[in-house]
Amino acid sequence: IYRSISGVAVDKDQSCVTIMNVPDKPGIAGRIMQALAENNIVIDMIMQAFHPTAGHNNITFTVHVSDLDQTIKTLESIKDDLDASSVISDPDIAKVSLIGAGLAGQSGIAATIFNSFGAAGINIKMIATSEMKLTCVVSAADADRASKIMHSSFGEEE
Amino acid sequence: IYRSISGVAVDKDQSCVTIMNVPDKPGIAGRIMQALAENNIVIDMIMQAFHPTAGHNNITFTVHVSDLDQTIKTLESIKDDLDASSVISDPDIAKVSLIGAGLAGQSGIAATIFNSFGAAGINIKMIATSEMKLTCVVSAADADRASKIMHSSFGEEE
Ligand SMILES: C[C@@H](O)[C@H](N)C(=O)O
Ligand SMILES: C[C@@H](O)[C@H](N)C(=O)O
Repeated sequence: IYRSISGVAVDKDQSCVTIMNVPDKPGIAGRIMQALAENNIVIDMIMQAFHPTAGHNNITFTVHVSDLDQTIKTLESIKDDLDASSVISDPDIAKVSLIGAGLAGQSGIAATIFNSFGAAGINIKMIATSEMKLTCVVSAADADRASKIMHSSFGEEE
Repeated sequence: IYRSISGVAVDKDQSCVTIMNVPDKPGIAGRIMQALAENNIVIDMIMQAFHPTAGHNNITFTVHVSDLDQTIKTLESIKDDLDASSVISDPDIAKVSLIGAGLAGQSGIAATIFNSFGAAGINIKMIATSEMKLTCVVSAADADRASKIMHSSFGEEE
């Protein structure tokens, strides 16, 4: 099952910015993304998950740390127009990703990784997956330990 | 810029389940994932974004519609142990994804898609991205229109 893992990637140069409580209606994400594109901000990840309050949602972006201030400024400048509540950022993040063709649908692999992080006292700040990748966002201080755990869970050479 | 788009994928067979307000401390995601793995549930996407209340977070899963009931049952069975507040599901989803090698970092592409959905009155329920993929979760009724919009935005043949 684990033969299909091809590696571990670590990215310590990202920051996270979230625009909170935007109206959950058509066109809002477009206006936000357009403002970021017009300010030439390169977006690494976009994440909008389930929001408990009907009618509202949060959109989280990861951007290169050099774009953090511009991203906050851009989102702050449109916040009131959009009727959003706030813009919150977290510069203390690192992305640690397991990469492999066979990851899709493997609940056991994610359980192994998340449990190992838990046993090591590493808190998972964000999670994102795709067919080829399992990404955990942890605090920058935990990046190296998290990466070692990912390597050793799959018999990988460092 | 758009030459690197290779296609549009539509998945109408998924459902969304979120476990709300779990403690945001090491080991929690592992216990949740382990319960799902032990129940042989194939997870399509895992998403944990930024949570405004310090100390809490929500984890959203997309699973095949045939696994929806078992997923809800599994998460309900561990909810109290974990001190989570609730398990919420939404069976009315479809994933519409733009796929292409050149997507990474292209804010303009995401802005085009999100604005086109907005203009068509299509609400975006969830968003997930990776280097190769931009995924929008919309209601099942909007899937075909959303897919047509993605195709036509990039000069694709249907
Ligand atoms: C929140 C935002 O994504 C909104 N639902 C939209 O479609 O634009
Ligand atoms: C919420 C959950 O992901 C928790 N932060 C953990 O690390 O397990």
